[in-house]
Amino acid sequence: MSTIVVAAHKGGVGKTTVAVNLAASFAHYGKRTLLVDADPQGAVATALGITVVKPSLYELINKQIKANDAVVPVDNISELWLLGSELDLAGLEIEAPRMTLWQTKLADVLHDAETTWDMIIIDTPPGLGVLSTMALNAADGALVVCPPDYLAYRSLAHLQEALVLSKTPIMGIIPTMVSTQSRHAREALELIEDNYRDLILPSIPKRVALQDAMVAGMPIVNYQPNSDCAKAFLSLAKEVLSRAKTV
Amino acid sequence: MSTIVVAAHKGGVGKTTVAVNLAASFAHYGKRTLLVDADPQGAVATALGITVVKPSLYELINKQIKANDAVVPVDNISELWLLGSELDLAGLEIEAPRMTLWQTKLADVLHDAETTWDMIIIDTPPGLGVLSTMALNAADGALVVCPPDYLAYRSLAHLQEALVLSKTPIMGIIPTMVSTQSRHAREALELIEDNYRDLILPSIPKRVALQDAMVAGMPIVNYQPNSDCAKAFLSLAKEVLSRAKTV
Ligand SMILES: Nc1ncnc2c1ncn2[C@@H]1O[C@H](COP(=O)(O)OP(=O)(O)OP(=O)(O)O)[C@@H](O)[C@H]1O
Ligand SMILES: Nc1ncnc2c1ncn2[C@@H]1O[C@H](COP(=O)(O)OP(=O)(O)OP(=O)(O)O)[C@@H](O)[C@H]1O
Ligand SMILES: [Mg+2]
Ligand SMILES: [Mg+2]
Repeated sequence: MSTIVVAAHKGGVGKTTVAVNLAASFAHYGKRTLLVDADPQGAVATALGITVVKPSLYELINKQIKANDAVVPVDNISELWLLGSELDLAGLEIEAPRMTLWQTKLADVLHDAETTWDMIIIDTPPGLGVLSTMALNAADGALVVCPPDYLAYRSLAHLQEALVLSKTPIMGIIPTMVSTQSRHAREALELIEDNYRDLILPSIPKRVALQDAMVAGMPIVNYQPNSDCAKAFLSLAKEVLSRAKTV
Repeated sequence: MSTIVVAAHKGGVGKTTVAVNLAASFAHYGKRTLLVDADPQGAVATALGITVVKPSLYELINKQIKANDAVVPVDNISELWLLGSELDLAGLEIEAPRMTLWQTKLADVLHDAETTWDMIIIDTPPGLGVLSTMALNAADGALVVCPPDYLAYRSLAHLQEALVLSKTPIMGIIPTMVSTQSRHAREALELIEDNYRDLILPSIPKRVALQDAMVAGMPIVNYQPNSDCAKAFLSLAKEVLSRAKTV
């Protein structure tokens, strides 16, 4: 299982933060890793301190350019490459459904990439629209991100339906932004653990350092390698790598 | 200006919380208010303690049923009606672009509603896809929601582009989940205030009570009427109502 999509129906749950930091952790463990941004917000490049994204994923999909010809190596992080996006990708939400076989157009771009990189991680937009569908279709497995929040917990079921439809196996659920400070968070966490027990992966705590790292344009393993959240991402990465091998 | 869309490109910024609590505050001030959920997550009904949504917005759009024939009055909140959604609405993201004049299909459903209700508020999905576009198209004005978060601030520019394209006037930006605890939040708030000074509306503080009210299925003005966040929503509602009159 080498192509992983990071997904959630609910917005703002930490998908980008997980995609970027998980990819950097894979690279840290020596896995050649390709990070693909399938969200028109283009936040992955920002999180890596990259300001120019050319060609954008939109161009790649429209011109059917192969990933290998368009990737950008990430400075200071050996074993990590980026396929970034720009706002123009939003156009695909409207244009794709009118194309033939639109569902597989991202998979086509990534077709040869599976042999070039050990791991591919795809960050997705929130919601269950066209871009999400294309990303689920291109992946061998899905990591679902969920904070201790009632509405986010409630939306897990929606994503499960989408994963069944796109035949994307679910590798697990990553509890993120974990804090047990409020009763709301503790109760939401219990709901997730009680209802999805077998799918729970190592969690990521709620830490301002992750927001600061994002602004600094660095993964947490570079920004604050000794922080508990950096170690949390390394533990998560180890677990995900072992699950990826078994499929 | 009687039809307002609550929007943001970034996910999880508080759109649903604002849409629900603003609508309840309008109703509190005696305005006949219709709350429309254009997000397949269907969280608006949940926030109002409503468990059955029938017919869903998806059915209304597909069968071109008028809003007036499908609305549900909200128990315990006179002057507030709901047009809810279900997960089936996600289908529209794929099907709509193949329909003729798909952009105006939500506007058509709401056509007569403008004379029946004083205020209409539309909650939207995150992102800038098909459903977002239909909602922007159906509105006379947009309220943009933004927390003190760097990526959310960065995505404001994306939404501005979309608002220009759909010719939806921006009524203002609501800073929400406002907290000045972390340096990240203080700096993001400064960025928003420095770059969008004239658009800033009364803000909503970060309060766990708003999450608890959501789980309890009540707007904050019913759940904790004397809380500072309930009063913040009433102040915001007053300001939005005065701006709506002037257009
Ligand atoms: N574990 C965490 N602790 C603290 N802050 C976090 C954590 N994870 C993410 N954040 C912050 O929360 C905000 C939202 O996270 P992020 O952008 O990664 O979510 P997302 O699911 O990708 O959002 P979207 O739906 O817009 O794509 C960002 O400011 C991010 O820095
Ligand atoms: N001012 C606030 N203080 C504390 N919690 C808040 C506040 N506003 C929203 N929340 C909580 O934050 C979470 C996200 O809010 P909400 O669902 O309203 O955002 P959204 O923009 O509608 O998300 P989505 O992009 O998924 O539609 C919810 O659990 C909500 O209860
Ligand atoms: Mg993201
Ligand atoms: Mg919402």
